[in-house]
Amino acid sequence: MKLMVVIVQDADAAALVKEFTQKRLTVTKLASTGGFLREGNTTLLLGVSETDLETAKQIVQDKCRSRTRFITPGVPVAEQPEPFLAQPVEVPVGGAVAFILNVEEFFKV
Amino acid sequence: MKLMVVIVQDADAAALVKEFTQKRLTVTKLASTGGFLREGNTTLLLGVSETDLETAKQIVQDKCRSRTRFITPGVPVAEQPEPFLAQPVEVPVGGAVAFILNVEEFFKV
Amino acid sequence: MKLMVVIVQDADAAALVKEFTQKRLTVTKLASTGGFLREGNTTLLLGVSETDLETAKQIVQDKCRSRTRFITPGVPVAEQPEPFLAQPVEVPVGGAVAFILNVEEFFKV
Ligand SMILES: Nc1ncnc2c1ncn2[C@@H]1O[C@@H]2COP(=O)(O)O[C@H]3[C@@H](O)[C@H](n4cnc5c(N)ncnc54)O[C@@H]3COP(=O)(O)O[C@H]2[C@H]1O
Ligand SMILES: Nc1ncnc2c1ncn2[C@@H]1O[C@@H]2COP(=O)(O)O[C@H]3[C@@H](O)[C@H](n4cnc5c(N)ncnc54)O[C@@H]3COP(=O)(O)O[C@H]2[C@H]1O
Ligand SMILES: Nc1ncnc2c1ncn2[C@@H]1O[C@@H]2COP(=O)(O)O[C@H]3[C@@H](O)[C@H](n4cnc5c(N)ncnc54)O[C@@H]3COP(=O)(O)O[C@H]2[C@H]1O
Repeated sequence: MKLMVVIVQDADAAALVKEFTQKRLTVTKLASTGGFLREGNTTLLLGVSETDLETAKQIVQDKCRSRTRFITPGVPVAEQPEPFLAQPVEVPVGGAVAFILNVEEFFKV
Repeated sequence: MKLMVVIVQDADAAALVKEFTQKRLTVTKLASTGGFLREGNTTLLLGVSETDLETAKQIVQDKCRSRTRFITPGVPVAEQPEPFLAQPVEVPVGGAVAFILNVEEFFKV
Repeated sequence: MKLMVVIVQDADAAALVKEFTQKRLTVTKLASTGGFLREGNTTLLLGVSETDLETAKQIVQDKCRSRTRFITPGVPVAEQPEPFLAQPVEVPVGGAVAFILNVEEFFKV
């Protein structure tokens, strides 16, 4: 049993959760915030058996995509001026970051 | 030291946290959402010593109980019609799902 | 690769995240609640390489500090009377509690 912790962009979260569900994987969703851009994003927790792990990784790679954000350095993202008024910096935001942890014990009640 | 990650139903969370506290266990609570039913639930994080692990597991088993939800397939839970107007599907929702992870290093400030 | 899960007081979270960012560490922030005092706090997730781990621990120790809360036993913190009207109990609240977990697999999309 592994615990996959995946941080994804909000724009991809619904499609990703829907695909997990259709493939009979169960997922728990937490609202999170990226420390750098200070934008809301989504942290997913999936307990997956070793047999389902490859499927789970594949779904993440299919459903999440990289995007580019333009920000004015020093200004919180929510207060960004129109891009042509500033010298925006391009920040690549990955589709997903995933950490796979070993589960020593697992139980359900 | 182990980190126990437990996902429980909101209906059981308060009694569970109260019991952990009375047994001198410390817990951190996060608001989460189940991916399938899209209902709010609770994710608890407990760092527990190996000596307290059995107690922690016992408390989860005592305080959390399975329930049945009736849902109309395809309709988000929040918009469910009255059960007798639809052909509801019975979805068992477990009392708790717990993942016990090994902690390599632990420190407090 | 390690996953550091750090629970800190809200009062220290902004300075801590800012310092991680300046040291080129990426962090994901979750809103959480302490089970005992039932006050909001912050849970941070940092995937860190083994080379950055010492730096990450150092930053937590520098930016987080212990405080004392005075509470009236049995009354939720939000409803605490003025201290001089009650017999408050001193509760030490640590600056941070950190769990370092081993990451078996890590990938980005
Ligand atoms: N200290 C820093 N200095 C300069 N640029 C920085 C930086 N931290 C992040 N960035 C850049 O900003 C993007 C958004 O980061 P943010 O922290 O808001 O949002 C992050 C964060 O919430 C999470 N994340 C990524 N790596 C992580 C890690 N190792 N640990 C915890 N969370 C991580 O995934 C989101 C997307 O990350 P991604 O790496 O694709 O994209 C990052 C990266 O391109
Ligand atoms: N391996 C795992 N990894 C991460 N989180 C986990 C997990 N197993 C359970 N959970 C969490 O616990 C809640 C209750 O799951 P349970 O399996 O008891 O009860 C489930 C199960 O009976 C059913 N279910 C879940 N996923 C399904 C799927 N893909 N297809 C069909 N039924 C599903 O619906 C109930 C509610 O599921 P929901 O996702 O709303 O809420 C789940 C989810 O938040
Ligand atoms: N092993 C662990 N696993 C998961 N999360 C952990 C943890 N140890 C600490 N935390 C998190 O860090 C916060 C501060 O804990 P600390 O031990 O410094 O400071 C604690 C401690 O001095 C005291 N305390 C906590 N649990 C207690 C209990 N069961 N009985 C008596 N005092 C307790 O009240 C303070 C605030 O606790 P609170 O639960 O509100 O908030 C806790 C909790 O959110």
